[in-house]
Amino acid sequence: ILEAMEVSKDYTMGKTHVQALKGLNLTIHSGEMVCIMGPSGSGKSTLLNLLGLLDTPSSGQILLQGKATQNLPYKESAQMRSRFLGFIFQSFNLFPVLNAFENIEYPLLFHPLTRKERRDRVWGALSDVQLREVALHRPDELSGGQRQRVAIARALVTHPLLILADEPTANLDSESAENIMTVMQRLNQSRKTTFVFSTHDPRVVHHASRIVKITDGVIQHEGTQATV
Amino acid sequence: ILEAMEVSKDYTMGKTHVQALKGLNLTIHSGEMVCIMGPSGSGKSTLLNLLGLLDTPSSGQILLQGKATQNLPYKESAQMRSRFLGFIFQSFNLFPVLNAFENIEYPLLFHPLTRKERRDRVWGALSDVQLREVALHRPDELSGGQRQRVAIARALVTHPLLILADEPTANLDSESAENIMTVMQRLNQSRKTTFVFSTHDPRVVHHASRIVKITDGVIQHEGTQATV
Ligand SMILES: Nc1ncnc2c1ncn2[C@@H]1O[C@H](COP(=O)(O)OP(=O)(O)OP(=O)(O)O)[C@@H](O)[C@H]1O
Ligand SMILES: Nc1ncnc2c1ncn2[C@@H]1O[C@H](COP(=O)(O)OP(=O)(O)OP(=O)(O)O)[C@@H](O)[C@H]1O
Ligand SMILES: [Mg+2]
Ligand SMILES: [Mg+2]
Repeated sequence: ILEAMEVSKDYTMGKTHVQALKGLNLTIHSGEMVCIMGPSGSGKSTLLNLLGLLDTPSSGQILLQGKATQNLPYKESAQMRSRFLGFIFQSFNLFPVLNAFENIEYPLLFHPLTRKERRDRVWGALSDVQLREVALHRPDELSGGQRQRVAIARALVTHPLLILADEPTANLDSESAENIMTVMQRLNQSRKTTFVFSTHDPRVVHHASRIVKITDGVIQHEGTQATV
Repeated sequence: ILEAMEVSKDYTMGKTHVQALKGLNLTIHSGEMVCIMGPSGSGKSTLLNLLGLLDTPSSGQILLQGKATQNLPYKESAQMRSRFLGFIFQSFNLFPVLNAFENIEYPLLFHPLTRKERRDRVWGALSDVQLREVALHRPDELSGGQRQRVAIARALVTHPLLILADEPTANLDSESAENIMTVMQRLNQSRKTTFVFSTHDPRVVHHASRIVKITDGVIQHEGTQATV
């Protein structure tokens, strides 16, 4: 479903040069729950941003459904993202002027749904992440973990083929984290939604079908729970 | 050193009313490492903001060093904060236009130090959090965990009596988290720095001298590691 071939990402700031990813190869198969683990600064978010077509590699290719993505015009890559991908950002990236309900509803405005279907889906997603009572709060009127759960609900509500989740449980207590992982596991089983997580959290790794360890922009090791 | 007496905090948004804290009593003694734990939305950040004099309670009092704080003019409470307190925010709150070095140096500009003393302290803090190589990066050129460590270094560098840390390890891998807790433990032993953490992370709780459990704005239970 998604493939990174010899992907590198360099950042240049003035005189300094950071090689965040170095010739990385990774294939994600449909229906997997892949966990990308590694120290702070090892390149996890950079890799997820490339897989989510939110940034372009300095060299190498990203293939989505076998199709090359690098020369896509902006409009077409935005359309592919909106149809196939759901993205949960490490810093949530919610719209500050919209409340929780409106933030979750926003991506559905680009999908062919009636107003009633849209609103039913948003209330369903709010129930999944246990935030019905704070649906009218804006992001600055929510706790850290509540903002994170709004970002999760927003990625689930469009029923994407693939969800990329960058540290989705960082701000959650054990019960909320367990609840979120159960919702994702259920989507993976019922709708075959593919998940790629970047995480430090053992509670997420517990649900992974494959673990990929990255250090300093290079994949160190891949394997199932038992082998890593 | 810090005392909350019958503290309540209400938020009113339009017609809805949220009681984030309900008549809470808490005393923090000098030299303690206190962990405030509780589910997402239970009131941890609200409590830390009141203890850090960043917000005022709807009712009740906060005493700092035995002195009432509610009628302090803005300038005096800012001075008390700058002298006594270090604060690590859940969303880091770094200045986007300053690089990591300048963000950490910023609070020292209000302290009576020579330029050399200031810069030595900042490089020392960058070493403590293992970020010397990215000192010139701005926040948007740093990873999530790197931004969190800049926020930690900024709170340590003024050598405050008390550090309030809201989820300080949420975005950190085990090694970075362990390293941060060792730095804090060292400050607690060598300089008797008092710490109040809000956390979901067992790696932080492991270092606590006292655990306070909060649910729905009410303290459920207090005790040492063994009793909770
Ligand atoms: N400015 C605000 N306006 C309205 N409601 C608010 C505001 N800030 C917080 N709240 C509400 O107050 C409650 C407590 O929030 P708080 O941020 O203290 O929780 P928390 O324990 O820190 O949660 P988390 O672990 O998710 O960070 C939440 O239900 C939240 O929605
Ligand atoms: N826009 C940027 N400009 C310059 N350097 C950057 C930029 N974004 C990231 N970096 C650097 O690239 C490296 C990888 O960053 P990345 O955010 O991918 O790490 P990460 O594995 O997600 O870390 P964390 O677990 O802390 O979130 C870091 O050293 C970071 O400083
Ligand atoms: Mg990251
Ligand atoms: Mg909080």
